[in-house]
Amino acid sequence: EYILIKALENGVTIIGLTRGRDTKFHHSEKMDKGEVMVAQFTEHTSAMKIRGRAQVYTKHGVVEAGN
Amino acid sequence: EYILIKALENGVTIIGLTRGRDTKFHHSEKMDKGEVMVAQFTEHTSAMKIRGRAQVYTKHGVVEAGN
Amino acid sequence: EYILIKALENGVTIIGLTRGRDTKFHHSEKMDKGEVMVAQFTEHTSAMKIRGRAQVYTKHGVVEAGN
Amino acid sequence: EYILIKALENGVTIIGLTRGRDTKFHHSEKMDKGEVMVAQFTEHTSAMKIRGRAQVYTKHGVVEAGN
Amino acid sequence: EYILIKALENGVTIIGLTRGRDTKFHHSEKMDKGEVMVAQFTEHTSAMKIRGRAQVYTKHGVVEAGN
Amino acid sequence: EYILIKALENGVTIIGLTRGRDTKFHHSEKMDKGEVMVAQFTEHTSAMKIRGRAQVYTKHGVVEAGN
Amino acid sequence: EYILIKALENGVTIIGLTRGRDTKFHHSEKMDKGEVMVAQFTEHTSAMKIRGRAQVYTKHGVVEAGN
Amino acid sequence: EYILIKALENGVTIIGLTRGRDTKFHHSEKMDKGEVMVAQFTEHTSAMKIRGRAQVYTKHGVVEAGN
Amino acid sequence: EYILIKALENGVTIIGLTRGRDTKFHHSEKMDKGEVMVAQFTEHTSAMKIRGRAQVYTKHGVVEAGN
Amino acid sequence: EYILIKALENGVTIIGLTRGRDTKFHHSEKMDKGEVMVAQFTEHTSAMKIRGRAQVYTKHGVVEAGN
Amino acid sequence: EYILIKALENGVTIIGLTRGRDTKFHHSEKMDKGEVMVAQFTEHTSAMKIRGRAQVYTKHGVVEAGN
Ligand SMILES: N[C@@H](Cc1c[nH]c2ccccc12)C(=O)O
Ligand SMILES: N[C@@H](Cc1c[nH]c2ccccc12)C(=O)O
Ligand SMILES: N[C@@H](Cc1c[nH]c2ccccc12)C(=O)O
Ligand SMILES: N[C@@H](Cc1c[nH]c2ccccc12)C(=O)O
Ligand SMILES: N[C@@H](Cc1c[nH]c2ccccc12)C(=O)O
Ligand SMILES: N[C@@H](Cc1c[nH]c2ccccc12)C(=O)O
Ligand SMILES: N[C@@H](Cc1c[nH]c2ccccc12)C(=O)O
Ligand SMILES: N[C@@H](Cc1c[nH]c2ccccc12)C(=O)O
Ligand SMILES: N[C@@H](Cc1c[nH]c2ccccc12)C(=O)O
Ligand SMILES: N[C@@H](Cc1c[nH]c2ccccc12)C(=O)O
Ligand SMILES: N[C@@H](Cc1c[nH]c2ccccc12)C(=O)O
Repeated sequence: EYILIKALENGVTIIGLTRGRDTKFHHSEKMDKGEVMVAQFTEHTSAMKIRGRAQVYTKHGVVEAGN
Repeated sequence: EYILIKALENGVTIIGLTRGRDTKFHHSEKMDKGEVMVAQFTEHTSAMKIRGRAQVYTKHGVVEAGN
Repeated sequence: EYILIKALENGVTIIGLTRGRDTKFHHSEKMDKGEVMVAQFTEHTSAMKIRGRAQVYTKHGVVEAGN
Repeated sequence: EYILIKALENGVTIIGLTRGRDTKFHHSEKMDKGEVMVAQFTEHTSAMKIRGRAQVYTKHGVVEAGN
Repeated sequence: EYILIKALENGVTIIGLTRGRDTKFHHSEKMDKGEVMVAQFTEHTSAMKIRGRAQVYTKHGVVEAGN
Repeated sequence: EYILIKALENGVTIIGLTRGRDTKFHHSEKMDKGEVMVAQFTEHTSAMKIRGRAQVYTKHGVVEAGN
Repeated sequence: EYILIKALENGVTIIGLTRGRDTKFHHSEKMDKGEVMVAQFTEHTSAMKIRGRAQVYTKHGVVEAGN
Repeated sequence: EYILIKALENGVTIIGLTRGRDTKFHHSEKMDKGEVMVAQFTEHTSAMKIRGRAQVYTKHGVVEAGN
Repeated sequence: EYILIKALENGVTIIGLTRGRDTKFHHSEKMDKGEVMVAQFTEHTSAMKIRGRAQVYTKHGVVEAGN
Repeated sequence: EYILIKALENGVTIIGLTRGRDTKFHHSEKMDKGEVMVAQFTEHTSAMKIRGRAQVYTKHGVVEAGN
Repeated sequence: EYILIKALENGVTIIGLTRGRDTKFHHSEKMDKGEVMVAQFTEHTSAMKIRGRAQVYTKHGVVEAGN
């Protein structure tokens, strides 16, 4: 399973939350306007958080973040 | 399996309930307006509870929470 | 497999019934109006019962409980 | 695999029949009007019987019981 | 795999035939009008026979028995 | 995998042919008009033969036997 | 995987060809007009040949043999 | 996986090519007009060649050979 | 997974390329006009090359080679 | 799972991010205008980042990067 | 998983990139106009690059390379 994020402005971040008993931020990837990120759920990432203006594409459709 | 939550106001929380014999809250993630969270069911999370005004996208469609 | 419940009034409960030879209530989660719960079938939960006015989303469609 | 039952009157029962060489009733869950039950087939339940006025949702569609 | 039977009259029977080298009747479940039965194929049941007026729902559609 | 047969007259037979190097008839189930049979392919049955006027429902559609 | 053959005349035959290094006829089932045969591919049957006027139903649609 | 061939003339052949490092013809099945053959890919057959006028049904649709 | 090639002229070739660290031609099958070939990807074949005028049917649709 | 990138200008880069506890760039593939890249998620690549003007094709549809 | 490339001019190349920690070109297959190549992702190939004018067919649709 993977999702796709397209940054609509500079400074968008996609944050990976740890899998397991604890839930922490293990990585925060900065994105500039127009950049596209395609990210899987993994052994270390069981949740993701998107901050800033971006389009988030998942199997549940396209959602606009940041508004 | 993952679901997607888009916060429509500040202070939305997505709560992870423990898998197993007991059912407790193991994590509560605060979300600001416009933030998007994509969260899997995991070895530690077998149920989720969403509080506050938000859109909840799952394989069963889109449901508005908080109203 | 998971189902989604949206409480349409305060005091809605989603009850987990035990998997195995016996069938008992192992957990009852109270929900306030507007709250959304997404719950899986698990090693400990092989049936769920919903009381109160709520919308129940499953792969078999949307059913209104409490009326 | 799970099915969903919505009770349309008080006193609806959903009966679990035992898996294995013998076929007996191992549990009978009483339901009040409006209550919704979502029940899986399990290691102990290989057939279910529904008595009383209810809607039964399965992968084969929606069937009205009790009439 | 499961099928669903809705009895349209009293005295409908759903018969389980044994899996294996021999084919015998291992169980016959009587149904009253309006009752609904949902039954799986199992380790002990590899064929079913329905007698009396009933609707039989399977993945191949809905068939009326007894006429 | 299972198929469904609805007998349209008395004396319809559904015959199970043995799986393996040899092909013999291991069981022949007599059906009266209106009776419905739902039968799986199994460890012992790798082919079936239907004689008499009947409707045969399979994943390839509905076929009328006996005419 | 199974296919279905409906004989449109007497003397239709469905022939099973052996699986393995050699390809021989291991069984030939005679069918009378109107009879229906439903046959799987198996450990011993990796090809089938149909002779005579018949309808052959497979996942690739319905084909008329014998003309 | 299986394909279906319907011979449109006498002398149609379906040839099995060997699986493995070498590619040879291991069997050539002659078909008369109207005969239907249903053949799987197997441990010994990883390619097939059809010569003569025939209809070839596969998951990619129906193709006419021989013209 | 298999593909289907129909030769539209004499001298069409379907070439099997070796699976593994090296990529070589391990077999080249000549086809005459009208002949149909159905070929799998295998332990020894991880790519195929088609030369000459032919129709190539794959899960991605039908493509004409040679023009 | 794979995605497809078509570079719409020179200097487009597709970056592979490492799978595991750390998230680093392990490879950055430069693409010239018109070049097409098809890339899988792998044991070493659990996220990809696309910079520059390009079309990104995934199971979630086509997204334009770089604007 | 496989993709299909049809060369629209001479000198089209499909390049296989190595699977694993390193990303190198392990094979570059030259194609003449009209030739069709069908290539899998494999143990040694986790990405492909296409240079020159060609049609690239994947599960994400048809994309024209080289323009
Ligand atoms: N550490 C948690 C992260 C998580 C996943 N889904 C969640 C839903 C709610 C709260 C936390 C989570 C887990 O792996 O289970
Ligand atoms: N601890 C419970 C949590 C749960 C999942 N689904 C439920 C439905 C109802 C009540 C509790 C639950 C379990 O893993 O089974
Ligand atoms: N303890 C039962 C619970 C149950 C599941 N499905 C049912 C249907 C009917 C009655 C009880 C049940 C079991 O695991 O099997
Ligand atoms: N004990 C039976 C229950 C059953 C399942 N499906 C049936 C159909 C008919 C009669 C009985 C049954 C079994 O596990 O097989
Ligand atoms: N004992 C038989 C029952 C059966 C299943 N499908 C059949 C079809 C025809 C006749 C008998 C059967 C078996 O398990 O195989
Ligand atoms: N004994 C045979 C029965 C059979 C199955 N499919 C067939 C098709 C043709 C002839 C015989 C058969 C087998 O298991 O393979
Ligand atoms: N003995 C052959 C039979 C066969 C299956 N498919 C074929 C296609 C062509 C020729 C023969 C065959 C095998 O198992 O492989
Ligand atoms: N012996 C070859 C046969 C083959 C299958 N697909 C092919 C495609 C092209 C050439 C040969 C083949 C193999 O098993 O791999
Ligand atoms: N030997 C290569 C063949 C191959 C498959 N797909 C490719 C794509 C490009 C270049 C070569 C290939 C391999 O098995 O991986
Ligand atoms: N190293 C991370 C890379 C990653 C994948 N998905 C992500 C989402 C957000 C942040 C980082 C990631 C991992 O394998 O899990
Ligand atoms: N060696 C890399 C090749 C690769 C696959 N997908 C990629 C995406 C981006 C960069 C490199 C790659 C790997 O197997 O993972």
